[in-house]
Amino acid sequence: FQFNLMVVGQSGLGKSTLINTLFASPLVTSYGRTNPTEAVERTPEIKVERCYIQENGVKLKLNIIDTPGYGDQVNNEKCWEPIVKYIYDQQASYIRRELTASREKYPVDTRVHCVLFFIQPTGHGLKPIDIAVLKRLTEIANVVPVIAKSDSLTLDERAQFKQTIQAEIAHHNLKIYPYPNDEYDEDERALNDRIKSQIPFAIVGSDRTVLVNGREVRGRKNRWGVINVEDETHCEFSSLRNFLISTHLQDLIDTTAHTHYEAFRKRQLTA
Amino acid sequence: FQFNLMVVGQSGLGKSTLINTLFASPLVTSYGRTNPTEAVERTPEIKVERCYIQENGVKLKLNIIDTPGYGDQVNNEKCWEPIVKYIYDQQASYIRRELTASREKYPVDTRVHCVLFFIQPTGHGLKPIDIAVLKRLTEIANVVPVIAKSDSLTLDERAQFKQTIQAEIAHHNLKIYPYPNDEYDEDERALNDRIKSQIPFAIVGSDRTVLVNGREVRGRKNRWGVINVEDETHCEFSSLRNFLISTHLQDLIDTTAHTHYEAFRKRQLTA
Ligand SMILES: Nc1nc2c(ncn2[C@@H]2O[C@H](COP(=O)(O)OP(=O)(O)O)[C@@H](O)[C@H]2O)c(=O)[nH]1
Ligand SMILES: Nc1nc2c(ncn2[C@@H]2O[C@H](COP(=O)(O)OP(=O)(O)O)[C@@H](O)[C@H]2O)c(=O)[nH]1
Repeated sequence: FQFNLMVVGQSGLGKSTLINTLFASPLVTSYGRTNPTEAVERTPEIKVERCYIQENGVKLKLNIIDTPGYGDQVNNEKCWEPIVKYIYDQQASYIRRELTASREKYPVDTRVHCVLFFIQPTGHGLKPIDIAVLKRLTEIANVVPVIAKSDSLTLDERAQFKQTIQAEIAHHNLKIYPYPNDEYDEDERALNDRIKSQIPFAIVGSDRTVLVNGREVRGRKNRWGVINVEDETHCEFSSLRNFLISTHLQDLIDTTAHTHYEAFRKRQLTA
Repeated sequence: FQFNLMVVGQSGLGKSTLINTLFASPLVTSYGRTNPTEAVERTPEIKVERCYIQENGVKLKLNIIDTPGYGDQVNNEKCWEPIVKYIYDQQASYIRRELTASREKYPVDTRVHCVLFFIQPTGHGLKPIDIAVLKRLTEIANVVPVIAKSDSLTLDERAQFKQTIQAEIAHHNLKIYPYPNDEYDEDERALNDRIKSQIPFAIVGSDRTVLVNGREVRGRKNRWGVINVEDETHCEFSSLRNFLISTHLQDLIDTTAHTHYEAFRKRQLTA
């Protein structure tokens, strides 16, 4: 299995941390600058981390694509372009490989199977820049929005925030994954509806462990309590992990090949 | 006493909530939209709330100036202009009133005595847009930066974040209040140094109360614990409130009159 996961969002929303939490190992280092004299104006490059994980006895070959935080500049016009270009470049490479890979059963697949989109937990709604970026990305890849650092929201605020975001997604006609599928039977449709009502997943990430009931778990410790990333009453990290790596892994790969890649290929042929 | 306090920062950082927490009453309603179909592009107006509070037996007449979140658009060029204009307009009004108020002992004073600048708790440092806004505001008013929603930082992250911000403030030569003063004696200088090492204050705000040891306090309740806004081991809200309304109230008013207003007046005379 080759699975390519991209993370997109403003800097400081815990993207690098979440990658390390998802795959339980320090795969990426954050783009965050700790040197104040470092020029902020240069746009860092998109970084790809490759690794292997074993999941349910299945060996998974992962490409994690960490994008530099967009929206940090005063003027963020077209800040989505490097990200869109990266997605297109992988699809273009795949077309070339398909044409030249006559003996090779499966060409190397670097196509982006899933884009995790990080939403700042403002409590209000999506920002104009988020909507601008989402409009472009949802057209060309499977986009799964998540609420970053959801530990800064109370459960009431979280429920309210999700409602607002879901309404905005509907209002702007953003095609968020998973997509409706007429071929689904009743059970599959029910599962999809349940997932759709949970998205955006409210996540918390941590590259540190804390002691909870004598067990070492990924978490964040503060003066007023300990957040356990794996505790389903604390956040939806486990739901996200399950969704990405277990229940919807195959569908994310298939939809990329049959929907997004096909659309790209058609445009290339007619162009 | 007339005290005019302005809050500045991206939307969703808890500005409105902090105002209500500082003055223990629902003075302002948030600019946050809850209607997804509301156009985000229009720039809301600057709002001024007037109220009275009693503090240490002294009656304080307050103007709270809530500015709409800046930096929400894709292109935020000059998003600071409405804020700068507001500050200048008050100083210009004061010049006019000083000239016409011959009998009136003290003209009505709407000059901005303090700008609370809200920093998003990214954990990395200031964003380019923050630096752009701070550069303009620190030249014309007393600016006191605070770390918004500091409950999303662990104590270690908070200490690290403060260090980075303080280094960036020094690197960009931003004149943050309180200012060094050669006329200070050793005690006053020591107090100022202590305050300077604490700034930006790491705050948490809440317009809700929670039960802590049988007492109703301003706080935030979550699955893993209860944050008490007034608890000094939880956040620096009390330090900020003390600083603004007790120890530095007079100096904030005086510095505005003798430093910022004087500079403005000089420019008007030579213009
Ligand atoms: N409150 C909170 N902080 C987090 C979370 N995940 C990461 N952080 C912290 O946020 C800061 C920035 O995280 P980082 O992963 O570098 O963000 P990135 O710039 O989006 O890659 C670090 O101090 C992290 O420890 C989270 O889920 N909740
Ligand atoms: N975690 C956290 N959330 C806060 C804090 N203060 C306010 N909030 C929440 O953040 C959201 C936005 O607050 P608001 O005051 O409207 O922000 P504004 O847009 O800057 O005026 C609301 O859901 C508040 O309850 C805080 O100190 N910590």
